[in-house]
Amino acid sequence: KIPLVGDIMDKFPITIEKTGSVVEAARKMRESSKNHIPVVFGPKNHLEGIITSWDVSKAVSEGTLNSVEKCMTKKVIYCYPDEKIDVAASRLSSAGISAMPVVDSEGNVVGLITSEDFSKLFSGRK
Amino acid sequence: KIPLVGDIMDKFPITIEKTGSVVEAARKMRESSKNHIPVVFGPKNHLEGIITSWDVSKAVSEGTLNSVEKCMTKKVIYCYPDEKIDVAASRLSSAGISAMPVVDSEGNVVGLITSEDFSKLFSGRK
Ligand SMILES: C[S@@+](CC[C@H](N)C(=O)[O-])C[C@H]1O[C@@H](n2cnc3c(N)ncnc32)[C@H](O)[C@@H]1O
Ligand SMILES: C[S@@+](CC[C@H](N)C(=O)[O-])C[C@H]1O[C@@H](n2cnc3c(N)ncnc32)[C@H](O)[C@@H]1O
Repeated sequence: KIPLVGDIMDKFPITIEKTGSVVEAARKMRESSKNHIPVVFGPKNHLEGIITSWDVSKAVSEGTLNSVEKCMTKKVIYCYPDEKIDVAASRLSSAGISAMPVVDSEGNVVGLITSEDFSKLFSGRK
Repeated sequence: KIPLVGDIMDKFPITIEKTGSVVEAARKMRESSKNHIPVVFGPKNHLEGIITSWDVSKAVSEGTLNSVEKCMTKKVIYCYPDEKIDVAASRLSSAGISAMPVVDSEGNVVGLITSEDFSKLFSGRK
């Protein structure tokens, strides 16, 4: 009845390593038209953090445009593909964020779910 | 039965004039924890454009951090407070955007609705 995160997430999210620069993160956001980029490490894309256009904007307001590692959020709120979407939606709204990386049991990034995925579900309603 | 935009929108959105700087827009996003700022003109906040953290990030990737007017999107997709939320949700998702200014019949900004407002509605479901 209620869809799972894995049913509505983006299965091929853009990612970046923490050694990258903020300008490189900004370029990836520009090219993909996305606001949220999981920061990963290694061949299996282990989740290390998240950098968003809001973080880039914050760095601009503080004049601190340097490394992804310094600008990213380290304590990431994430979810699993087999969680129900209403559980994921409450996690987003109670944290005041608009996206969550989706990870497997080893903490490797397998997707990204955003509040835009939720408004898409609403637009299907009559 | 179906809620209206006016029931779920933010009734006191942060706004900026197009004569402001991108750094000032970035500061407002930082202080309000928001990604989207309607650009307005005059005492009644007439809608002139929209600037988002994505636009700030784009300006960073292109090295063009100058005025709000140069970085903002001029052709704004907006809605009215008395529209149904499913209509608003389809407008958001078909445009690939995550927020819309809400305007009165004269084009003055009276609110802002974001995809986060939609995921909040989902989280109330059982
Ligand atoms: C508080 S939100 C405010 C803007 C807007 N609500 C949004 O999420 O884009 C922005 C901050 O939340 C952080 N953030 C976004 N998604 C996150 C997630 N899944 N886990 C932890 N922090 C996250 C960003 O790194 C950024 O520092
Ligand atoms: C294409 S979206 C991509 C990022 C993400 N989907 C979002 O909306 O934040 C970013 C661009 O859409 C524009 N935009 C956002 N909301 C808009 C609206 N209501 N009307 C017109 N353009 C808008 C921004 O100014 C920015 O240039």
